[in-house]
Amino acid sequence: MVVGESGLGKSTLINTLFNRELYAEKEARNPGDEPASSVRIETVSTDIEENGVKLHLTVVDTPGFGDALNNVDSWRVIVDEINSRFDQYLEAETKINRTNIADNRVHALLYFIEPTGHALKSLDITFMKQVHEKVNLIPVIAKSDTMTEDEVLEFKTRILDDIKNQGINYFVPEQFDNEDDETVSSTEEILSRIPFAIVGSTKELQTEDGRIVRGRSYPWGIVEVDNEDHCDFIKLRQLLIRNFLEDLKEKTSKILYENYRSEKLKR
Amino acid sequence: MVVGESGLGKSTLINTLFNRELYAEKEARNPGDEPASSVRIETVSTDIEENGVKLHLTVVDTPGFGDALNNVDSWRVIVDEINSRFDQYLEAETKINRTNIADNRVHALLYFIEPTGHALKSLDITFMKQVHEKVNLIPVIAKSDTMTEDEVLEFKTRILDDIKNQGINYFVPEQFDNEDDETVSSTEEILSRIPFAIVGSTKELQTEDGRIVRGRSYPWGIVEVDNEDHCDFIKLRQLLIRNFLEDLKEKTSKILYENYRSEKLKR
Ligand SMILES: Nc1nc2c(ncn2[C@@H]2O[C@H](COP(=O)(O)OP(=O)(O)O)[C@@H](O)[C@H]2O)c(=O)[nH]1
Ligand SMILES: Nc1nc2c(ncn2[C@@H]2O[C@H](COP(=O)(O)OP(=O)(O)O)[C@@H](O)[C@H]2O)c(=O)[nH]1
Repeated sequence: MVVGESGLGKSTLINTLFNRELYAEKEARNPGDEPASSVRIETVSTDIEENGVKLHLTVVDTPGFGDALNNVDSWRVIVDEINSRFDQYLEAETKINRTNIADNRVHALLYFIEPTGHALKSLDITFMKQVHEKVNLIPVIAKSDTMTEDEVLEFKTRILDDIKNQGINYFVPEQFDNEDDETVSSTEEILSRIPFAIVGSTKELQTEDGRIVRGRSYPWGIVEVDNEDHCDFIKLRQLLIRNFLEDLKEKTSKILYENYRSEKLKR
Repeated sequence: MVVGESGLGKSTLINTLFNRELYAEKEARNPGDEPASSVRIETVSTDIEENGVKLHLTVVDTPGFGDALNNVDSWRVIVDEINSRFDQYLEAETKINRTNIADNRVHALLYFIEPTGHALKSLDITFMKQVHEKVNLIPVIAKSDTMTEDEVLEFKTRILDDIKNQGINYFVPEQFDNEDDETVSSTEEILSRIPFAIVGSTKELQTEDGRIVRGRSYPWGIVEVDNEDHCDFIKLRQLLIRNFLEDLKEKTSKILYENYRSEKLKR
């Protein structure tokens, strides 16, 4: 699931993750139309192949979040969606034929933080508090090419402080004792970069030194999406698609869903 | 007066315009503090010299605007401030000794638009409609180094369409028939770039080709604030401080204030 205010590069990032135009270039609202003032749920699915494994992935988008004048209830529609997917699974589990349950629960929620350079906003804190016990929350810094390297480091520190002070739990990849050194160090590297500072683009450009890269071309230079010195996109992709897809599914199933189920059965 | 959501580079821009640290690097709110949820008015004054002319300028800042969960009334505190300054002037005008009236009316309102790349937000439209008949409204695209050249052009077109459709009047420098060609063409150049796409910075950096410039240093290159191929900062400075200070003051005094005064006297 992807959540964040309009214009933070969410559609572009999804296209970048799957390297395809899942979201066609957005039809801008017609001039003269009033901006939408409610949150909507839209899903789009795709099949990808990673390390020879075929994966069917569904992205749940939440246009309208945070875009109104009054965003006090912006989170409700989204929490309802997460709950309804838990309910669908609960219902399927109680049927006689349990062998082929479709698992449409939300396995990860990417929350896009605006690169203000200051601190988390009321909207960010309110939303994350509403969902962190229900989903694997992965906060990311949107459009991080807005910030210099120093600003990114400062902002990450500040975000982690705010998150800690507000008691927000975010997804942390697990490290196991029996892993080889290479896995341990790559997990540590991923951990050290959270929250990921991301840049998205499917445009292919040629750099000054002749390489073809995905990136954004400015008069002062080219930001490269897959360059780890420019942003943490690669780390995010590793976390979501390569290293931790099982981890995310497992935690959803064994912890988050079980909590939801027991809460529900208590009432 | 400077208005816009937190983190759009407003303080930095003011420092850049006057080339001094008018706003010290912002004390970030302490982690654990709830974000402020009301709009405040803060003023800071400075003296500058331009073309041998001494100018005493006051900047009115509006921290808190658009930062709450519910921003329906975000504009009120600001409109009250504009009105109260008109009232101060009205009162001073009615006194016997009218020779040295301090003119604290708002002569220009810089409105910072978030570089979403889509369209104006409800907050932008609501706010600009509340103030455009009271002040010289100068909309600017904040942190425009977030956008590529094509994105800036597209966004400017979209903003101007939205502004036109919503019936919002923004400040347009006047062109007179008796002006020399150079003045006419420089006014046209300024006009053609509205809304200005701005980047702010007081940091001095050295470019690859050895020049010392004010800018922001990214791993992929340096954005130069005073380079007209990188952003419209120079045009904004010309409009505010060089070419049109008189124009802004005159329009405030002859049109906007007169409208306010006659509205008030009618009741
Ligand atoms: N600076 C910057 N701009 C981006 C990035 N990703 C997308 N954009 C631009 O931001 C604008 C909005 O992107 P979009 O993906 O539609 O945002 P969404 O509304 O969150 O889905 C477009 O002009 C994109 O080209 C990024 O990583 N950095
Ligand atoms: N990309 C970019 N960042 C900027 C620009 N101006 C300021 N910033 C950064 O944005 C952050 C917030 O700036 P600040 O001036 O405090 O914003 P304010 O809250 O609107 O007053 C700081 O990290 C600044 O360095 C700009 O023109 N472009």
